[in-house]
Amino acid sequence: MSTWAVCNQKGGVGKTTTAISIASLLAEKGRKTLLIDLDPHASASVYLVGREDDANAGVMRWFSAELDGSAASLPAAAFAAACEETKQPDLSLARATPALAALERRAAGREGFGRVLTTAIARLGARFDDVIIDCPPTLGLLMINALAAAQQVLIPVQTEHLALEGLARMSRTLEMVERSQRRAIPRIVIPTLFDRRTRASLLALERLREEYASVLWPEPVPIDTRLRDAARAGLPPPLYDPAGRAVGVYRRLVDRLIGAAEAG
Amino acid sequence: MSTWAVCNQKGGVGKTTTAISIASLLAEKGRKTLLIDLDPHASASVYLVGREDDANAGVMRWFSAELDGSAASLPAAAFAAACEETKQPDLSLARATPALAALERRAAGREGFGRVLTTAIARLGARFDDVIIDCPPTLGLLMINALAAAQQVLIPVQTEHLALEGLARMSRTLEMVERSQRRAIPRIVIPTLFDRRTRASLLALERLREEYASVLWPEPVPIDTRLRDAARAGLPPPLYDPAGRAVGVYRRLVDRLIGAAEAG
Ligand SMILES: Nc1ncnc2c1ncn2[C@@H]1O[C@H](COP(=O)(O)OP(=O)(O)OP(=O)(O)O)[C@@H](O)[C@H]1O
Ligand SMILES: Nc1ncnc2c1ncn2[C@@H]1O[C@H](COP(=O)(O)OP(=O)(O)OP(=O)(O)O)[C@@H](O)[C@H]1O
Ligand SMILES: [Mg+2]
Ligand SMILES: [Mg+2]
Repeated sequence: MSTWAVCNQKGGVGKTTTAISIASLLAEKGRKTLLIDLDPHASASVYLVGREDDANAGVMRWFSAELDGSAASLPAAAFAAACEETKQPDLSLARATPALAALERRAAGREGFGRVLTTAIARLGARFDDVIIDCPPTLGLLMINALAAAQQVLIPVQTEHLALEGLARMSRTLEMVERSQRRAIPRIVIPTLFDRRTRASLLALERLREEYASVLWPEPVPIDTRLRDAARAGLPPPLYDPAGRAVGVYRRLVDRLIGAAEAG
Repeated sequence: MSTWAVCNQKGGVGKTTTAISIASLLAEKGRKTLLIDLDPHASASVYLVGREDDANAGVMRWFSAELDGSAASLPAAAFAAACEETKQPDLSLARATPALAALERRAAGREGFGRVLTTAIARLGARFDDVIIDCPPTLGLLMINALAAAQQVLIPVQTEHLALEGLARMSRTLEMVERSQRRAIPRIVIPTLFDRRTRASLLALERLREEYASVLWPEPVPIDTRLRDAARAGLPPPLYDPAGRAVGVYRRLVDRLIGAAEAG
């Protein structure tokens, strides 16, 4: 089983769009794929399955079990119960709820909360081939959980100035987690929302190619309004616009991710 | 003294751009203006004054004083010491540092952390005419502080589908804070990143006009690449592109904010 986290502390850079696109392309290949939504804002959950009123649904179920001390005795089937089907075969979702926003405060001072996700994914066992984690735009317990659970981190970066500043901070966060876990976390920086007509985009891509050459995905994901139409239709971009340019970039990225995972 | 908070839990909708533009336009009119950056990601701080290595600089100084119990005995001058000058006359900044990200955990279980900002602003007294607060894209202690301190909330919303879903959640958050403070918090929803060439933008604006008619600012802020160029130049949009279309929308908004504040 491979686990990828899609993170960036900067908001609105295309994390959710990237996570849903990659998860959908993996499922299309017949791989049993789980998308975990760790953002209390629940963009990916609302996009794929709509709102949910049970505050304890999905991912929160795993954290609640840790909060009330029942995690160790929970059977594997109870971990799987947090996952639901989506409209696409082979694509499941562990949804987010706003209750996740209170976790930082509720878990303060208690040990062991950084690895709740790692444990839950391990308990899911062979039910899934691939796991993709969509992160919230903040450094905190939820992102630490995602980084601890992931074998590789995908960092979407909008190709413009303010977002580039954010990338330097994201790199420092990753280095902090690598030191505390005594392991390297391989990363791929994915240029997104690229608009080849504007100087701001071109200059930002140039700077990315200079400063992050060794980890940069060579093709930027272009700005493509069909991605927004896909979100309104509640369909993952590969189902809504299979021959689109942005989906094409994601398709080649997924081929590389699978190749590396199988070689790993 | 008027205090406005610029918030939205959804990331990348134009909060920082809106906060900097409004603060700069207020300063241009000769009003002594303070921009408070509450985002641990520090976009506004890096934009206006660049990086800072002292983790305890700026806003963190106010929260540290509350954490170590020295806030009540701190002289007003020590509160003012958290504010620094920017390149624009009459525009000061209380910067953010990444240390703010740990506050939720460090303040957990302790009373009175929701009003640190309200107290700090009161202690600044007559040094400033206006205060603008740029919020992080998450529901938590920092946003609660901003909402508690503000007389009015400005909510930038990107004119597209995923961001509209986020607005419903932001409204629920505001109602929660209003109930706990037993006061109404007037709000203005500001449509941003409007691209009149795309269906996604037009449909989103139509929906905003239907569902939020009574609080919606009538003119959307258009997508304008000169705002990105301004960010790269480290200059607030009104200084970089005074006659621009996006700046024009912000200018009319500021006239209304001042008018309402003086009438209020
Ligand atoms: N390549 C693209 N072309 C056009 N629009 C895009 C593209 N990628 C993302 N978007 C749009 O940009 C907006 C931000 O994307 P998204 O919500 O995926 O970012 P995010 O990083 O997950 O945001 P948050 O920080 O709130 O979690 C959304 O409206 C999305 O539809
Ligand atoms: N009207 C506009 N036209 C073009 N670009 C814009 C406009 N408003 C904002 N932007 C750009 O969109 C990106 C997101 O804006 P900004 O950083 O202000 O959003 P935010 O809501 O503060 O994000 P975060 O959630 O990370 O705090 C930035 O690159 C900014 O330069
Ligand atoms: Mg997202
Ligand atoms: Mg911001």
